[in-house]
Parts: sequence; structure tokens; C-alpha cells
Amino acid sequence: PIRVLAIANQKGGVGKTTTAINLGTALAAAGSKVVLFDIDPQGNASTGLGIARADRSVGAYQVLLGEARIDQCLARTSVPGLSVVAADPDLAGAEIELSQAPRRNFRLRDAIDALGRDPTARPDFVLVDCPPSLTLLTINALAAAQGVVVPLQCEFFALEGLSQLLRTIELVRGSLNPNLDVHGVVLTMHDRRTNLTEQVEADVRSHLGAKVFDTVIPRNVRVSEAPSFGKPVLLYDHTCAASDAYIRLAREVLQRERAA
Amino acid sequence: PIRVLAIANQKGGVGKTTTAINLGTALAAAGSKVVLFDIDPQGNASTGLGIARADRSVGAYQVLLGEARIDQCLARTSVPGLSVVAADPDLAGAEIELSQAPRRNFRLRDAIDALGRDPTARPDFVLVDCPPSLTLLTINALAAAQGVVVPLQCEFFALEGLSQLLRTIELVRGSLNPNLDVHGVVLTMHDRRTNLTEQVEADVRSHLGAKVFDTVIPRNVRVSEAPSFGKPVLLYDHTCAASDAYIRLAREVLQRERAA
Ligand SMILES: Nc1ncnc2c1ncn2[C@@H]1O[C@H](COP(=O)(O)OP(=O)(O)OP(=O)(O)O)[C@@H](O)[C@H]1O
Ligand SMILES: Nc1ncnc2c1ncn2[C@@H]1O[C@H](COP(=O)(O)OP(=O)(O)OP(=O)(O)O)[C@@H](O)[C@H]1O
Ligand SMILES: [Mg+2]
Ligand SMILES: [Mg+2]
Repeated sequence: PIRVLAIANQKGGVGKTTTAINLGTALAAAGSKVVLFDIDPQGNASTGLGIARADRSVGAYQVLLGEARIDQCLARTSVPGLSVVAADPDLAGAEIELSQAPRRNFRLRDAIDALGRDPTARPDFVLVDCPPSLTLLTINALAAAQGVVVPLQCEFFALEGLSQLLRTIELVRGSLNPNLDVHGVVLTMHDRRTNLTEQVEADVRSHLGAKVFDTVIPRNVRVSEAPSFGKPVLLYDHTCAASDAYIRLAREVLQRERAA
Repeated sequence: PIRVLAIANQKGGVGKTTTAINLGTALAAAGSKVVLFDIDPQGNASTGLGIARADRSVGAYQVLLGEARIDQCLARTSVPGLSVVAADPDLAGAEIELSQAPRRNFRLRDAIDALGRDPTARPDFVLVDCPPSLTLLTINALAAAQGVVVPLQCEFFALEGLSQLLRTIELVRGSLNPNLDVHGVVLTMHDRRTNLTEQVEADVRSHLGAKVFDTVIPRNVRVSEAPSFGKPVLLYDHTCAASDAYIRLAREVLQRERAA
């Protein structure tokens, strides 16, 4: 079956898109077939993988409204084995348009189930890049996923939002998706030189223990330069510390998959 | 009349809350009477000004639902002249609860108009800290404001979202609030050492010219340490470069006010 991972955190700017792009790239480089589903109307994951605005006429919005299947919307990227269902601003309208629709919380799940029934199109992973909110688009991702990868910026406000996110995951597990679990929390923009990073890391590891990945993603300017070239940092600069970290993160994700 | 400024940008983590807290503090230090209205369910502005979770039983949610007036919800802060209408997670429910309510887009505006009719309670400024989305809560802020202060992180993804935000401001000006205008764009987490910052700054100043504040806010770890003490960086470390920048930003805001 397809493994679906939601990359979610309602706190803004914590590294959701960067993690979706680079974890997806590293999993594809390790031989997995990966679909990145961009469910954020900002469309940053689509941009970060080089999908031009003009090439997004069929994508996440059409899939959620039932006007297209996922396999009809797959855009190729510069990474072999990684394709994208792109997002555009229309997606922001889906929240209202679907508010009275049947199975509004399961639109993504139903679309991924249909993809799974076609052995030639079936990927190993679907990663879903979520917007910074806990509304219908993120709920669709949590209802479709078996695991949530939570990027956590090593900052105080990001830590404050974590308990709210864990409560929401509990609620979704209790109502929409009994299989849902926190796959792991990954510390991002980790800066070993600051006390704040040390404090946040110590706090999170003491509360969540093994749920926190060993791998941390270091703050590294090459990461923020890469999107302007439409490339994952793994392609833009595979020698930098953050690229190495995302490769190690993919290895940990695969280990957790095998153990599951 | 009360000057209402919305601190808005749907891109996450660009410095909206940090700007709302520290611009509010600097305006109060300069002698203005300021109310910070936290309309983000994350409640980071409330936390960053030291409002305990237990003290938020009456706040932004009650005001929007019409159950309380603003002057009944004002919480004092450690900054003379600055008070807060706090936010808590209930606020996330307001989007759904108000979706069929009368004047749902003008709830904040009506509450601020009522505050203005009481000469003893009337502040000089109301700053509204918005969530990272363009849904009903942010629309309420844009419908109530005369100006939008747009924090813009010096990063590629943040630049990508700017045109979407400017289009939304146009739409609100055309339908809900003919007085609305971009008060100014402030560059945040500005790091003079990186090419990316230089490129983003050059790009924004060439497109938006005088709309961009001269003052830029430098990246400075003291800023991200301050919220864990419930204090604005201006109180936590008034000597650091970011504190000085927020004081200069307040001066520019006041100059633009006099010129308006
Ligand atoms: N390890 C890192 N080092 C340096 N910069 C980073 C790193 N990870 C992410 N960034 C940058 O930080 C900014 C925020 O990251 P990103 O956009 O991935 O977060 P997000 O959680 O997806 O944001 P949003 O909430 O808006 O969706 C981006 O400009 C990105 O390039
Ligand atoms: N000038 C700065 N230097 C260093 N860190 C900063 C600076 N400004 C903000 N930060 C930190 O960056 C993070 C994001 O800032 P902030 O929370 O203010 O953004 P936001 O736009 O309000 O986020 P959200 O979209 O979640 O509401 C915070 O942890 C904050 O402490
Ligand atoms: Mg994102
Ligand atoms: Mg904020």
C-alpha cells in the first residue's frame, strides 16, 4: 500500500515546505517512487521544484473537487522518481466550495485510494505539504495520512504551538482516521551556537523522547537560496550540511517504516 | 479617530507577531496609547507580551462574537501605554461560527468603532496581529484597518507570496473597505552578509519604491529569545540592533501618519 506522510504544523515558517521538498528528493534518490502533493494555496513546494505558474492548470484544486485524478495531474521534476501535484491560489477557494460537499474531509484520501488501485501508477510514498493552519486542507491531509512528520523550528513560538498540533492529531485519530500517528518531529533551522536551540531541543526530547528524529536540520543559507533556482537544496548544493541532514532524515524515515 | 494598522502577510513565519509586539511597544514608548488586538488563534502576540493562558478567558473571540466590548478585554502589559486583547485557540472556531452571521466581515471594525465613541478609552493606535492565512480573521483585520504594515522576510518564498497579498488588499479595498492602503512593507530578518537578502531588498525596492520603509529589521538572536520571557525585545535588550530598528520603524510610521 502507499505510505502517506503529512508534513504539517500550523505555526508558520518552520520548514514544512523545505522538508517536504528535500525529504521527498532524498527518498526518491534512495530508490522510492514519490509523489509530493502540494495542498498549500501558496504553492511554495510547486515553485521550489521548478513547476512554472503556467503549468499548474490541473493540480491539487481539481483533485479535491473531483474534477481530475492524481495520475492526470502529476508534473515531472528535475528529480528522477519524484513528481508533484501542484498547487495554485484557486486552492484557497476549496475550503469554501467543499464546506457543504459530501466526504469533504476525505477528498484527498479517496483520490489517493484510487491512485493505489492502479499498479503502474502506484507510488511508494505520498508526501503532503500543508499550509500554516488547521483548516479543511490540513484536515484532508491528516485524514489521508498514516503518519505526520512535524517540522519544528528551534524557536520559542514554534514550541508553543506544538501541543495545539498534537491535540488536533489526537482529535483526527479519534474521529476521521484511527491509523494516524506522529511519525516523528524533526528539528529545523537548528543553530548549535545559540542557547535557544539547545533549550528547545532539550525541552522537546525530554517531552517526546523517541518521537523526535535523531537527525536535526542545521540552519544553512544554501537552503534558502535553492528555491529561487527551482531546485531542492540536495541538487543545488549536495555538499552542504543541510543536504547531508536530509539524506540522514530519509534514512531514519525508511528505518521507521521497516520497523512499523 | 483611532488609527488601525493590520500587521498581515499570509506567508508564515515572516515576523508579523514580532513586528506587532515591538512596533506597538515603540509607539507606546513614544507617547501613543496603543491596543494590540491579537486575532491569530496561535496567540503568540499575547504570549510575547506576557499574558498567561489562564488570563485569556475574555478576549478576541468574545469581541468578534459580540459577547464583550474591547474595553472589557484589555489586558495590561509590562509596557506603559500598551494593552492587549488576547487570543486563545477558541478563536479558530470563530471562522465557522461567524460564517453565516450578519456583518461577519465587519465584527472587528464595529467593535473598534464602539471603542472610539468612548473618549476615555479611545487609543491612538490599534495594531492587529494576523494569522498566516487570508481567511475571515485576516479579512476582519483588513476591513477594519486604514493601513497594512507588511512584514517581509528577506527570503525567496516570502517574496513569492507578496503579489498574492497585494491582490487581496486590492480586493478588500474594492469591496469592504475603500480606505485601505498599504502603509508600508518592512524587511525583516535582514542579514546584510547574504546575497539573498541583497537580492530580495533590491527586488522589493525597485517594484514598490517608497512603499518600502527605509528601516530594515536585522536578524538578531535576542529577538527570538525575548518571547520566552514574555517581553518585547525592546525591554529584553534595548541595546541590540533590532531594538534600535523597531524604534526607527516607529518613527517612520509616525512620520507617515503626519504626512497622511
Ligand atoms: N535549514 C534551513 N536553513 C536556512 N533556511 C531555511 C531552512 N529551512 C527553511 N529555510 C527557509 O526558511 C523559510 C521558511 O521555510 P519554509 O517556507 O519551508 O517553511 P513553511 O513551514 O513551509 O512556511 P509556511 O508556514 O509559510 O508554509 C524559507 O524561506 C526557507 O527557505
Ligand atoms: N529580526 C529577527 N531576528 C531573529 N529572529 C526573529 C526576528 N524576527 C522574528 N524572529 C523569529 O522568527 C520566528 C518567526 O517570527 P514571528 O513568529 O514573529 O512570525 P509570524 O509571521 O508572526 O509567524 P506566523 O506566520 O506563525 O504568525 C519567531 O520565532 C521569531 O522569534
Ligand atoms: Mg510552506
Ligand atoms: Mg504570528
